[in-house]
Amino acid sequence: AARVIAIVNQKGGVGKTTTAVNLAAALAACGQRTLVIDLDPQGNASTGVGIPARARTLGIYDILIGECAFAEATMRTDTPLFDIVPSTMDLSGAEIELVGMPRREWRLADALAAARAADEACYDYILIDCPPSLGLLTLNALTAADGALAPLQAEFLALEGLSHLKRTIDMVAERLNPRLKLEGIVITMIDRRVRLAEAVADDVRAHFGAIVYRAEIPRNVRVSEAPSHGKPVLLYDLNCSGSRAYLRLAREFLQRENLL
Amino acid sequence: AARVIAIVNQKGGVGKTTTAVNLAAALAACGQRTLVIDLDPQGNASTGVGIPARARTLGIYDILIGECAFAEATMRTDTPLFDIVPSTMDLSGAEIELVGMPRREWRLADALAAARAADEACYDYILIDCPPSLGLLTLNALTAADGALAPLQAEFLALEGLSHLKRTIDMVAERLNPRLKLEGIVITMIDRRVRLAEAVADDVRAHFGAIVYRAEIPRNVRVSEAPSHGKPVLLYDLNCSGSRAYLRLAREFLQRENLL
Ligand SMILES: Nc1ncnc2c1ncn2[C@@H]1O[C@H](COP(=O)(O)OP(=O)(O)OP(=O)(O)O)[C@@H](O)[C@H]1O
Ligand SMILES: Nc1ncnc2c1ncn2[C@@H]1O[C@H](COP(=O)(O)OP(=O)(O)OP(=O)(O)O)[C@@H](O)[C@H]1O
Ligand SMILES: [Mg+2]
Ligand SMILES: [Mg+2]
Repeated sequence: AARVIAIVNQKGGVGKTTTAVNLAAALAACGQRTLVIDLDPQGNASTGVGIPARARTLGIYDILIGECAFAEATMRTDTPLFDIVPSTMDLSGAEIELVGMPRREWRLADALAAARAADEACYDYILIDCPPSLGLLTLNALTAADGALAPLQAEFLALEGLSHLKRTIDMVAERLNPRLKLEGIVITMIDRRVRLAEAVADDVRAHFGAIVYRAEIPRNVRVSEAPSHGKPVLLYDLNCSGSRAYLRLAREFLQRENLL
Repeated sequence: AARVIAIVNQKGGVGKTTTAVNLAAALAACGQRTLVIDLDPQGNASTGVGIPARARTLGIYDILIGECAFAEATMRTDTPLFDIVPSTMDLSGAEIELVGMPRREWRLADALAAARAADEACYDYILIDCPPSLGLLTLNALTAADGALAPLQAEFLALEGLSHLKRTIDMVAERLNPRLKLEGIVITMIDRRVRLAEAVADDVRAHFGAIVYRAEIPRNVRVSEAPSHGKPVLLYDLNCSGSRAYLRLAREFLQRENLL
């Protein structure tokens, strides 16, 4: 059965979407069948794989409110072995709508369980791109996930949010999902020439030890250009430093999986 | 009476907090009495002016749920004429708590009206730092505001969210707060040597015209270092390109105010 990983950090703009899309593409390049669930109302992951808003009829919102099954909302991307459940505009009202629903934190977990029972979600990995908050959408992702992966920008303000994130993950593990743990931290957009970035990266490694991936993602303009072409950076420019970094991350991720 | 401006953009990491704190400091340097309301559960604005989490007893959460008045939660910062209502940890549960409360979108507007009536909010400008979402906290800011100011990172994915933000502002103006409009867009973290950034900036100016401030904020590492010293960049390094840009922005903001 698929391993479900929530790509999560309530701090905005730290590289959650970029990591979900490009780690998924790199895992697919390594032969792993990968699904990304775009749980962010902004729909950046769906745009990043080349699915314009007008082509998204069913999405994760329809699955959360019980109107359709996983298989119906799943779409292929240009990358073989890499599928996506897109985000639609309806999702921006979902946080308020979910509050009054039964099993409101479990809606995604229940839908995934139903998909597995119907033998629909036959993936090796499912990555969930979360919005920049710790509201009901992110709680649904954490309740459905086997593990959490936190992209972290090498900036002072981003460091501050990490302890808040860790506490939230521990709370979800205690009350909703006992198998959940913070499995990995990925340092993103790092420019090693900047003293502050070096200091933050060293600080994180000192605090969180082996959880922090050795692979770091450098700041690389090709990575930020790729979404405007609707492609993961591996398809846009395989030789750039961003692509090589995400391939390194995928290999390290798979090494850890064999050890788990 | 104070003009209330919501610093808003659901896209994460675009410079909302940095703009709220540094525009406030620059307005204070120009002699304007300025209050920042930290409406983000992350509390980055409170950190950015040097108020550690343990020093925040009362905050905006207590005001929203009606447990204290504005004056009780307002704190001085190191910058003369610049005060702040901090964010506390309780705020992260507020979005869900607010859903069931009466006048849930009006809680901030009502509290500000009460403060004005009691002659407590005697500021020239009140800037509200919003979280990266369009949930109930941001809706409270938009309902209480006279105008909205959107920081925009010169990145492709950030451009995508702008039309969604504009629609939300128009919806709030129609249903909750007729005086609200998108008054300004500030291009942030721009490196004019990067072709994509140039293209995005030109695109935004073509679409949104005179709303876009002429003053642009360059990417400048001193800006991202300042919060780790608990200071606005004007206090941390007055001569850096970031400080000069925020002073230009404040002057242009005040020029527009005289014209409004
Ligand atoms: N390694 C990188 N090099 C250069 N730019 C990057 C890199 N990673 C991400 N970016 C750019 O930085 C911005 C923020 O990244 P991204 O949107 O993935 O973050 P996020 O955490 O998903 O944001 P949000 O909190 O809004 O969901 C985007 O414009 C993206 O293209
Ligand atoms: N002009 C600049 N030059 C360099 N770094 C900057 C600049 N403006 C902001 N930053 C840094 O970029 C990061 C994002 O900025 P900031 O936290 O202000 O954005 P935000 O929109 O408030 O984020 P969130 O969506 O999480 O609330 C921070 O680490 C900040 O220090
Ligand atoms: Mg994202
Ligand atoms: Mg912020």
